[in-house]
Amino acid sequence: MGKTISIVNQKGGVGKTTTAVNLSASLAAAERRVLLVDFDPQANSSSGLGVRLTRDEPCIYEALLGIEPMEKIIKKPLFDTFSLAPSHIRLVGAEQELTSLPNWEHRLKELLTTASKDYELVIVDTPPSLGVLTLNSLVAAESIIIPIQCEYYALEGLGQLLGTIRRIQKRLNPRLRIEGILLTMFDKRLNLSWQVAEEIRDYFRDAVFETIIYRNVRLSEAPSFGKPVILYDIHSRGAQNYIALAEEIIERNEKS
Amino acid sequence: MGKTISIVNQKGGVGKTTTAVNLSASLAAAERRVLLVDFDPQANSSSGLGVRLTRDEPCIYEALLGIEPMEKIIKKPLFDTFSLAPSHIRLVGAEQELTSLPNWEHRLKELLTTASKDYELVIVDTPPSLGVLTLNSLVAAESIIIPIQCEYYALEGLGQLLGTIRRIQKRLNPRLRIEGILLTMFDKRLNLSWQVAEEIRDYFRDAVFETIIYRNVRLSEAPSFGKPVILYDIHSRGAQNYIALAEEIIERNEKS
Ligand SMILES: Nc1ncnc2c1ncn2[C@@H]1O[C@H](COP(=O)(O)OP(=O)(O)OP(=O)(O)O)[C@@H](O)[C@H]1O
Ligand SMILES: Nc1ncnc2c1ncn2[C@@H]1O[C@H](COP(=O)(O)OP(=O)(O)OP(=O)(O)O)[C@@H](O)[C@H]1O
Ligand SMILES: [Mg+2]
Ligand SMILES: [Mg+2]
Repeated sequence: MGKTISIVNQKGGVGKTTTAVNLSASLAAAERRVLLVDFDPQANSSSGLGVRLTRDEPCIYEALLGIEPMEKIIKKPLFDTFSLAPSHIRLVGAEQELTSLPNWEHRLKELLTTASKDYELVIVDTPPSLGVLTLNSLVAAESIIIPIQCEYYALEGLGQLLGTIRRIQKRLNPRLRIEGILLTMFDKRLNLSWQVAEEIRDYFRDAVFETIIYRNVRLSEAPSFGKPVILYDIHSRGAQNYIALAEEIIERNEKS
Repeated sequence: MGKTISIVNQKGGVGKTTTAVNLSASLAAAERRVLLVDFDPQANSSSGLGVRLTRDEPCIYEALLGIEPMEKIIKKPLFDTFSLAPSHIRLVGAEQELTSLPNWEHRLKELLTTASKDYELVIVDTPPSLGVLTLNSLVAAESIIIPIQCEYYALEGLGQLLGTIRRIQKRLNPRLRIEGILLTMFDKRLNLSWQVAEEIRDYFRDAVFETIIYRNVRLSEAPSFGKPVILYDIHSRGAQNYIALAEEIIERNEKS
C-alpha cells in the first residue's frame, strides 16, 4: 500500500498547508493509517499541529540526509492512525546539501519507500517554490493535489507548474498523475470566485475535485490551537469540506 | 535621491505583490518618480500591470546579469511617473547563476545605484522565500516593508525573517531599516484579525504603519484588468487604503 500524494503549488498562500493538515487528519479519522510529511522549512504543518521542535530534536532534515532513521523523528500529535514527520527551519540547508549527493532527486522517494510500508497514505506538504524540496516531493509522489485559490494570480503560475510536472514525468517519475485540482478559499458572494472556478473547470474538466473548500474562518483559527479543524470545530463548514474531500479521495482510490 | 524599499515576507500569499503594485502606483500618482522592480520569477507584479514578456524580450534577469542595460528593459504601462522593470520565469535561472559571480549579493544594489538616479523611489517585489533573490533585494534596499496577513501562520515566520534581516545588517547592509510592518487583508468581522493585529502591535509598536489594508475584493479583481486598484476603482476601500499608505510613507520620509 502506501500511496504518496504531494500537495504542490508554487504560488504562495493558496492553502497547501491547510489542505495537507486537514486532509491527512480527515483520512486518519476515517481509519486510514496516514503519515503527514512536513517538507517545508517554514514548518507550518508541524506548528499547525502544535509540534515545535528545538534545535536538538531530529526532524525530516536528519531523516532525508540519512543521519537519523525515520522512526526516530515520527510524532503522534493526534490519534493512533495519524503520524507526522515534522520539519524545522534547518531544512533550508537541505536545498544546498542535497544537490551534492548522487541521485539527489530520489532522496525523499528512497526514504518513503522503506517508511511507507506502515502507512496506507503519505501526504507531503511543500514550500511555495519549484526548488529542490518540491522537485524531490514530485519524484517521490504517485500523485499530486494542486490547491488553487479562486483568484486571478492563482491562474498565472499554472502553466509553469504543469510544465514542471511534465518534465518530471518524462525524466524522473513516469507514474506521476494529478490526483486532483482543489478549489480553495471559495467565496460564493464574489464574482471573482465563480469566474476563476469556471476557467479552472473548463481547462482541467474531470481533474477538478467535486469537493470545493469554502472560505471559512474556523480553518484559519484551528492552527492557533494546534489542531486540525475536525478536532477544533467538527460542525464548521471547513471541517465538513475536508471530510468530504477525504471521502472523495478514498472512493476514487479504493474503487479501482 | 532614489530610496530603495523592498517588500519582503517569506510567507506566501500575504500581499507582497498587491502592496508593491498598488503602493508604487499610488506614489507615482502623487507625482513621485517611481520604479517598480519585479524581482519574483512568478512575475505577478508584471502581469498584474498587464505586462507579459515573451522569451525574446529582455527583463530584469538580463539587466541583473549585465546582458542588457536597465534602460532597455524598462516599461511604462501606466502614466509618466511610473516605470516597471518586468520579470519573467527565466529569472529562476538567476538563483543558480548569480552565486557563481563575485560579490553576487550586491548585484541588484549595483544595478540600482546607476539606475536609481532617475527615480525618487524604487520598490522591489520579492518571491515567497529567503533565497538568493530576496537576499539580493535586502542588500540593495535602504528599508523594507513587511506585509503581514492577520492570520496565525503569518506570525510563525516572523522570527526567521527578523533573524535574516539582522544578519544582513551586520554583514552586508548596515543601513537597512524597517520602513514599516503593514497589516494586510484585515477583516473587521473576524476575532482572529483583531487578535493577530494586537499581537503584532505589541511586538513591533511604532514600526507598524497606522494605515491598515482591509480585505477588499477590488484589490484581487484589479490585476485581472492589468491595472492598479487606483485606476480600476478609485473609490474602493482598497484604493483608499493604498493612497493613505503612500501618504504616510511620503510624510515619514520627506519630514526628516
Ligand atoms: N478555506 C479557507 N478559509 C479561510 N482561510 C483559509 C482557508 N484555507 C487557508 N486559509 C488561511 O489562509 C492562509 C494561507 O493558507 P496556507 O498557509 O494553508 O497556504 P499555503 O499555500 O500553505 O501557504 P505557503 O505558500 O506560505 O506555504 C492561512 O492563514 C490559512 O489559515
Ligand atoms: N487586501 C486584500 N483584499 C483582498 N484580496 C487581497 C488583498 N491583498 C491581496 N489580495 C489577494 O490575495 C492573494 C495573495 O496576494 P498577493 O499575491 O499579493 O500575495 P504575495 O505575498 O505577493 O504572494 P506570493 O507569496 O505568491 O508572492 C492575491 O490573489 C491577491 O489578489
Ligand atoms: Mg504552507
Ligand atoms: Mg507575490
